[in-house]
Amino acid sequence: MILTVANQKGGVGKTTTAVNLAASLAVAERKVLLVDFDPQGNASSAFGLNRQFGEPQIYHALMGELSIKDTIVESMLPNLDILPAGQDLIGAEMELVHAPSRHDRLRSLLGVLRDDYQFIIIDSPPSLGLLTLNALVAADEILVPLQAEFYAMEGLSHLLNTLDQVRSTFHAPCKLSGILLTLVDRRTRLAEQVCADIRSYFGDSVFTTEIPRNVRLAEAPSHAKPVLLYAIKSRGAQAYLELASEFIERSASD
Amino acid sequence: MILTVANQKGGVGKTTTAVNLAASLAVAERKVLLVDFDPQGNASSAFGLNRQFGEPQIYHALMGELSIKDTIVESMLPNLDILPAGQDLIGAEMELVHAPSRHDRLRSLLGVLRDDYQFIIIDSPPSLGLLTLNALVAADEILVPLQAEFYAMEGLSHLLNTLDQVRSTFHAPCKLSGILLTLVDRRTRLAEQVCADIRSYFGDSVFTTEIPRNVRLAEAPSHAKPVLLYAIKSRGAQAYLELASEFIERSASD
Ligand SMILES: Nc1ncnc2c1ncn2[C@@H]1O[C@H](COP(=O)(O)OP(=O)(O)OP(=O)(O)O)[C@@H](O)[C@H]1O
Ligand SMILES: Nc1ncnc2c1ncn2[C@@H]1O[C@H](COP(=O)(O)OP(=O)(O)OP(=O)(O)O)[C@@H](O)[C@H]1O
Ligand SMILES: [Mg+2]
Ligand SMILES: [Mg+2]
Repeated sequence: MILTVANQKGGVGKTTTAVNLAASLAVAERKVLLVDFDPQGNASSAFGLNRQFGEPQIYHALMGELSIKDTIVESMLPNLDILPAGQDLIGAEMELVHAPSRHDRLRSLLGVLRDDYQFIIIDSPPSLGLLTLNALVAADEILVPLQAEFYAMEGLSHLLNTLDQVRSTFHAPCKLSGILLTLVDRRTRLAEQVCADIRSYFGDSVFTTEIPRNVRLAEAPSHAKPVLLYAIKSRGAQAYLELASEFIERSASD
Repeated sequence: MILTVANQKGGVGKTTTAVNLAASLAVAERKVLLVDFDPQGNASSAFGLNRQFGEPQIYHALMGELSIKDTIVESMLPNLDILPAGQDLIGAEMELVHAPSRHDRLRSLLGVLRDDYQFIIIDSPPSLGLLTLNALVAADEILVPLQAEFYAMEGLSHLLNTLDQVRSTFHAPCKLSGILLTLVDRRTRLAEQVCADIRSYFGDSVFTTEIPRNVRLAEAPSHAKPVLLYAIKSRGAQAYLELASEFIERSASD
């Protein structure tokens, strides 16, 4: 199953979610591939993989310069592989603009990997440009991390409209896996209010699990590890393990 | 003087800084124009300006459909005008790709306004695409908000390289006004470490003022006000007032 983590709003926890959900699914004995599809390369550096210009990464597979299997690397967790990205990927957006089926390149690329992995998780950039479009079209389902604050809430309807458009224009499933409340600071009334509003409006589309603000989640990437290897007892690690179970349950009942 | 607030990393406080620095300069009796150059339209909604498709906004001025003066509106603060943005602006990136001098459209547009305002502050999107390029080329100086966490620090060198490239390729001043440490949670060692590292590496390029994490800053836009009208005594409001004085002092001594 291919899951894209998407939200055009910046800093809402897309990468932190892609990284830690992937790791949590891997320790739950699922075979997982984490695909970094953001030129910022944050999901890659969360595992200590820094792709400089020219080093094997998703860009080369996208442009047909390397086979996709030559760009995938194992992580320090059994069951978890990574397809890294680096700044080369910025070039992809420019080069693809004139390509035929420019929205479909990632989908065709990942097609051959579907049987190798139970879950393929794609991290996308904070925009609704061509890269994100590829990530949306390639997915069976979309997970939307939502920071429990005002601007993120404002951008949500736009994102959901975009999912509708992608479904109708490109015949991509683009099914909403769920909205995940992130960076929840329960001590603030603002977070309480946003969570309550989102839940009342979107009901079961919202994951029961919420990800609290927890500094261990921000520290982990500087140690080149997912949080469950850095601080397993932390609230952040526990929340993502909980999310993985809820996610597995939801996909099973689909 | 034209100042662009830029950082391709998402959620580091670009909009919050553009909005509250602009407001603080206005109450310090400077005539200011805040230019929203992000299709998310967050800087606009911080003042209650929600531009739907077709409503007068920067896109129309950029495409020559309206004169720029017909898109500017007064804010609730004397001395502060706003040039709003909405989702129409997404179209600009596609349409400009094939235009001659596509990197220069914003600069030529704002040229006529230089004498009307002491400061023109431009909010830009979390990317290094064509919109951000226009915002960088249009500026005399660049202010870089930097969230005191790992991923933001990683992206900084890439941004600074981009500023060098813009300077040499497009002959734009692109002078670094300064790096502003934002969302600083002094209780965490992570924030302490990042602030210390950034200061030791960049010295005087870093503003003395730091913006603490303060929920009033996140609440203010939901009341359609800059924080100094919403919660003047808050640490967030005081920090941006302090930043405005430091900024005025620095520009004076240039
Ligand atoms: N639950 C959390 N608790 C504490 N810090 C967090 C949490 N989730 C994310 N962070 C931190 O917040 C910042 C933003 O998170 P992240 O980079 O994952 O968001 P993003 O949506 O991927 O950003 P971008 O839009 O730039 O891709 C990072 O510094 C990250 O380490
Ligand atoms: N100092 C602060 N204290 C508390 N909350 C803040 C602070 N600065 C910004 N915020 C909140 O953090 C979130 C991200 O800030 P903001 O939207 O200004 O960042 P941005 O860099 O403009 O994001 P984007 O990359 O999406 O444009 C918003 O919900 C904002 O209200
Ligand atoms: Mg990210
Ligand atoms: Mg912004």
